Amino acid sequence: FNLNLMVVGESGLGKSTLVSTLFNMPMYGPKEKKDPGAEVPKTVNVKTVSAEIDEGGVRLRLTVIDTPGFGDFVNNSDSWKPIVEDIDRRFDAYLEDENKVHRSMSNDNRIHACIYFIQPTGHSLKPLDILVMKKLHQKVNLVPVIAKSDTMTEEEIITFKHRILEDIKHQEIEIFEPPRYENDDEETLVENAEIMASVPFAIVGSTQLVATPDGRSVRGRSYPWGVIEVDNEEHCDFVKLRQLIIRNHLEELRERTANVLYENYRTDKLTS
Amino acid sequence: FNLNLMVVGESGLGKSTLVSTLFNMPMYGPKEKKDPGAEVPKTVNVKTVSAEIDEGGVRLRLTVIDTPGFGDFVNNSDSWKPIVEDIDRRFDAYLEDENKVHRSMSNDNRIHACIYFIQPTGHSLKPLDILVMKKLHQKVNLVPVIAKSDTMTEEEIITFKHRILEDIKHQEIEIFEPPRYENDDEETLVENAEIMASVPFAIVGSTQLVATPDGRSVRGRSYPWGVIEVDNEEHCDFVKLRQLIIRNHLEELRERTANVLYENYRTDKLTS
Ligand SMILES: Nc1nc2c(ncn2[C@@H]2O[C@H](COP(=O)(O)OP(=O)(O)O)[C@@H](O)[C@H]2O)c(=O)[nH]1
Ligand SMILES: Nc1nc2c(ncn2[C@@H]2O[C@H](COP(=O)(O)OP(=O)(O)O)[C@@H](O)[C@H]2O)c(=O)[nH]1
Repeated sequence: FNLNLMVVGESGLGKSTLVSTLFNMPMYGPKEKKDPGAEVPKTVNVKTVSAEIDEGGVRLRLTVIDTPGFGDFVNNSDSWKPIVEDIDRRFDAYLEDENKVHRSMSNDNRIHACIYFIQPTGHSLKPLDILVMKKLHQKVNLVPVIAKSDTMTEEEIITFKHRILEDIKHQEIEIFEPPRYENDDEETLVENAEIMASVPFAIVGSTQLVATPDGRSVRGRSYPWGVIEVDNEEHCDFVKLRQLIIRNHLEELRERTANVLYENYRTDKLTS
Repeated sequence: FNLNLMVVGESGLGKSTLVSTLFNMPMYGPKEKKDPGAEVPKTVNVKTVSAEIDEGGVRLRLTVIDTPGFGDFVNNSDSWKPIVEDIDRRFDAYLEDENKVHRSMSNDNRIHACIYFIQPTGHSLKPLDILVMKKLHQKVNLVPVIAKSDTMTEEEIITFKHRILEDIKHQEIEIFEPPRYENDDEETLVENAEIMASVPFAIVGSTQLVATPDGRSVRGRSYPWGVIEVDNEEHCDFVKLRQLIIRNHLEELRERTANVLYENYRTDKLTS
């Protein structure tokens, strides 16, 4: 099994932390601190990191495609381009392999899901969010999340989620929704409905263990006024994001990429 | 006494809330929710709102100059221009008044301080921050703050402040520092030193009263994992910001504007 996950969002929204949290292991080396004099890169970079992980007894090869620089410039008009180029390049590579006489389709390097990080402003989607999500939504399974949601109170999250979904609907942006199966059991249907009802997921990431006031040791963030627990569903939707991506819908993400997104790309490419 | 305070920062960094918190009264009407279809303004607006407030027995006419739209576009290359134009326009108006035969210099509409809101990324200043602060620092008393600092743990704040000060030094950005007087008493010297040691202030804003676990009613934000108190110096630097702007250094802010920033502007203008 392999899963190719892209993360997109401005610097400082907790992307690296979230990836490490999702897979319960540090996915990146310690961040190299750029000193004040360092050259700021002029374009968006695309960086890949892979790891073998064990997910409930199943071996998973996880590849994370990061997009440092996105949204960080004074002028971000072109910052979506290297991202779309990377997705297309992977589709092209697959198309090329498919057309070979002797082919081995064992390696699927296409992007199976893109986690898009929304800044927790409390207002609505930003022009850049809308621009980029429209460029991506028909090429990749789009999973929008509210970054660093511990910035927001429960009420603010409810209002913000509502507003984001309104923006998404108004802008006709397609976000990933797992299909419902006739033969799913009641428990699965309920669980999946609960997961989808929380979209966009309000997430918090942390690989650090901290002590709660009642003495438990949990992954979380410790503030002078309290401890937020990453794996506590009362505190954030991290668990739901993890279920969607790794447990419940891993297969649907890969299938939709293969049967819908890739097929559309291929048809467009061959007919143009 | 009048104080003209400009606030600059991207949407969603808590500017409106902070202004209301500083003056302990709602400075703005309820925010009109733009619906998803609304036209997004193409340029930065400059909005002014005034109020008479009582500050420790002293009547203060406070004017807040807001800059909605700053930093919110896909391309922010020009978003600093309307801000600088506003500052210059006020200098020009003063210069014009000063040159009249019959003049009444009672009205000082020059900007006395500019609170610049830094997004709590945890990394360093953004290219836009540096660009704009360099445009502003010689025209206005610059007071940088870390917005929504309840997003960050105590350690993260220490690291971030250190890094921001490094960036500011490296970029030769001048931030407001109150002068020290020979005849200040020990207590004042100590208090001022403590204030300046906390720059850039890690602030949190709220006009809502919430109940703390131990039963007090305070201005703050209530999360499932705890309550952050705006006026608690263990939780954030809001009190220090308030002291700098309204109590301890109100006069220095106005004097530096008149004797240094305006004089430089006037000299440049008359010699060019
Ligand atoms: N409040 C909050 N801070 C976070 C969260 N995740 C990461 N951070 C902090 O935000 C800063 C930037 O995180 P990082 O993962 O490097 O962000 P990236 O630039 O998007 O990769 C660090 O100081 C993290 O500790 C979160 O869920 N909530
Ligand atoms: N975490 C946090 N949220 C805040 C703070 N101040 C304001 N907010 C919230 O952030 C959102 C945007 O605040 P607002 O004052 O409208 O920001 P503005 O767009 O910069 O004027 C609202 O949901 C506020 O309740 C703060 O200090 N910390």
